[in-house]
Amino acid sequence: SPRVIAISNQKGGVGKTTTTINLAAALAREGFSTLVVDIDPQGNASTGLGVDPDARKLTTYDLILDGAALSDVVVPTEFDGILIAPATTDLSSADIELVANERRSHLLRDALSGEMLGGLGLDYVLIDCPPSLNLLTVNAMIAADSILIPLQSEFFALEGLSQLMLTIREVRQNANPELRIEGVLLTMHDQRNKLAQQVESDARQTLGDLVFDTIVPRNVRVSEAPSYAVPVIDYDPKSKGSLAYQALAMELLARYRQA
Amino acid sequence: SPRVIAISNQKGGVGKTTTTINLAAALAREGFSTLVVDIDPQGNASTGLGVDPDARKLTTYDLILDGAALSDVVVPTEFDGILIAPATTDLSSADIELVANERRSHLLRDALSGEMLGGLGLDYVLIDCPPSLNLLTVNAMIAADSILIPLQSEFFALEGLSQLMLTIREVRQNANPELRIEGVLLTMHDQRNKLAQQVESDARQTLGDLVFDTIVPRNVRVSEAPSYAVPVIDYDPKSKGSLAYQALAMELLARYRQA
Ligand SMILES: Nc1ncnc2c1ncn2[C@@H]1O[C@H](COP(=O)(O)OP(=O)(O)OP(=O)(O)O)[C@@H](O)[C@H]1O
Ligand SMILES: Nc1ncnc2c1ncn2[C@@H]1O[C@H](COP(=O)(O)OP(=O)(O)OP(=O)(O)O)[C@@H](O)[C@H]1O
Ligand SMILES: [Mg+2]
Ligand SMILES: [Mg+2]
Repeated sequence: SPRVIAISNQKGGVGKTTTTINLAAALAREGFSTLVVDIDPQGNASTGLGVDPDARKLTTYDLILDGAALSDVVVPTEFDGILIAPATTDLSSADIELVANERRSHLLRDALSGEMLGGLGLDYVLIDCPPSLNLLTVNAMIAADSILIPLQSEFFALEGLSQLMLTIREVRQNANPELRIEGVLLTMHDQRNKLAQQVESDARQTLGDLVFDTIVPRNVRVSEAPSYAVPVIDYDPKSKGSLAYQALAMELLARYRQA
Repeated sequence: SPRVIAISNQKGGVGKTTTTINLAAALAREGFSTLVVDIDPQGNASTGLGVDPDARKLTTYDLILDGAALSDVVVPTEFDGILIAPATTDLSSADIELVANERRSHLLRDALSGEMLGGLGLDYVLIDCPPSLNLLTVNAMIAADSILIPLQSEFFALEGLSQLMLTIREVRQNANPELRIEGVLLTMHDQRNKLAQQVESDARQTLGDLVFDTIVPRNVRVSEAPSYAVPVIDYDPKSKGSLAYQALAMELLARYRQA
């Protein structure tokens, strides 16, 4: 059954959605099939993969809150090897609506169970999380095998990391003992900037091998791609951002000896 | 009584905290007194103004959920003219904890009432919001006279704007009829980048005068300042970022004929 990876960091704007979209595209280019599960009410991953807001009939809201079957929610994208379970703003009331539900933290895990995923022929599932440590993010951490943490090379982003690690440990102790950290990915990294160099050396010192070798540089082509609703790998395959996400995919595949 | 402005945008990483800290500092430089109310569980505004996490005895959690008096929660900062009501991660459970409270959306407004604010001699209150349209952000919108919307010149940031405007209209219809939009502030703007130029022209076309004349450029000195726990205006007064926030303060003051 596929590997399920939550892309999560409660700090806003650190590259969660960008990493989800472009890692999926890079894995597809290597012949692996990926399902993107968008659980951010902003629905940026859905938009970035070309799923028009009006075309989102069944969404992750229906999957998590109404028990819709995964096979009914999942739709293909224009990109070979990438399927998506899209999101809409309906999700923003999930915390309140699920308060009385005993299984409120496990609903996504139930929806992404082995049987549900079985028929889709997937290698990877990537869950794009909202910028919060709320119920939706906890659902993703319980559904996932591992967590990939995008880390912007900035001061405020580093500050939030210890809180994120605490939450991961809590989830591992209470609900998902198998949960691992897939890795910490430095994003929007500007080699010339001394703050970025400082964040990189701090991260490698305190987190060691958890930090991916691959670093994603700040690259304007990455931020232009979403306005054309394509991954940067399709928008500008030779751009620095695109090459970095391809390197990330290779690094990930090598871990599972799939490269 | 002071003007209460919520700094809000559910898109993550668009410059909410940076704008809160540096607008407060710029207003202080002009002789106006500002209270920063940090309602983001990340507590970045508290850190960026030098309030050590261990020094946060009473916080906005106590203010909103335990009915603590504002005068007990507010502490001075090292910066003349800036007071703060600090935040900790305790706030992240606010949505769940307040579900059964009838007045759950109005608690911050009650805490920032005229009497409470009266004794502090304030000109402005700036509320730094989390990257979400959750109960805490709704509390800020009901407590505020107006909303200042930082808008990063990027595609995903523009996508969220219509949802934010819908929420503002809902709050105005149901709870706070006086709520106005103070303005939309373009942040991290790179004049050379065609996407940024596109976002600026789209924003001015659709939002007209709501968009501040002042634009905050992307400026590395802005992102370095938080690691020294000082506003950029104190870190590097002549930097492009610092000058932009001073211009923003003048633009704001001119509206209220205080300049
Ligand atoms: N390597 C990069 N170079 C340049 N821009 C980037 C890069 N990665 C992401 N961006 C841009 O930075 C912004 C933030 O990225 P993104 O939206 O992926 O972050 P996020 O963590 O998903 O945000 P949120 O917390 O709102 O969900 C986007 O406008 C994106 O296009
Ligand atoms: N004008 C600017 N130039 C360069 N960097 C900036 C600028 N404004 C903000 N930053 C940096 O960008 C990052 C995001 O800004 P900030 O944390 O203020 O956004 P936010 O909207 O408060 O994020 P969140 O959604 O997590 O609360 C921070 O690391 C900040 O230092
Ligand atoms: Mg995102
Ligand atoms: Mg912030």
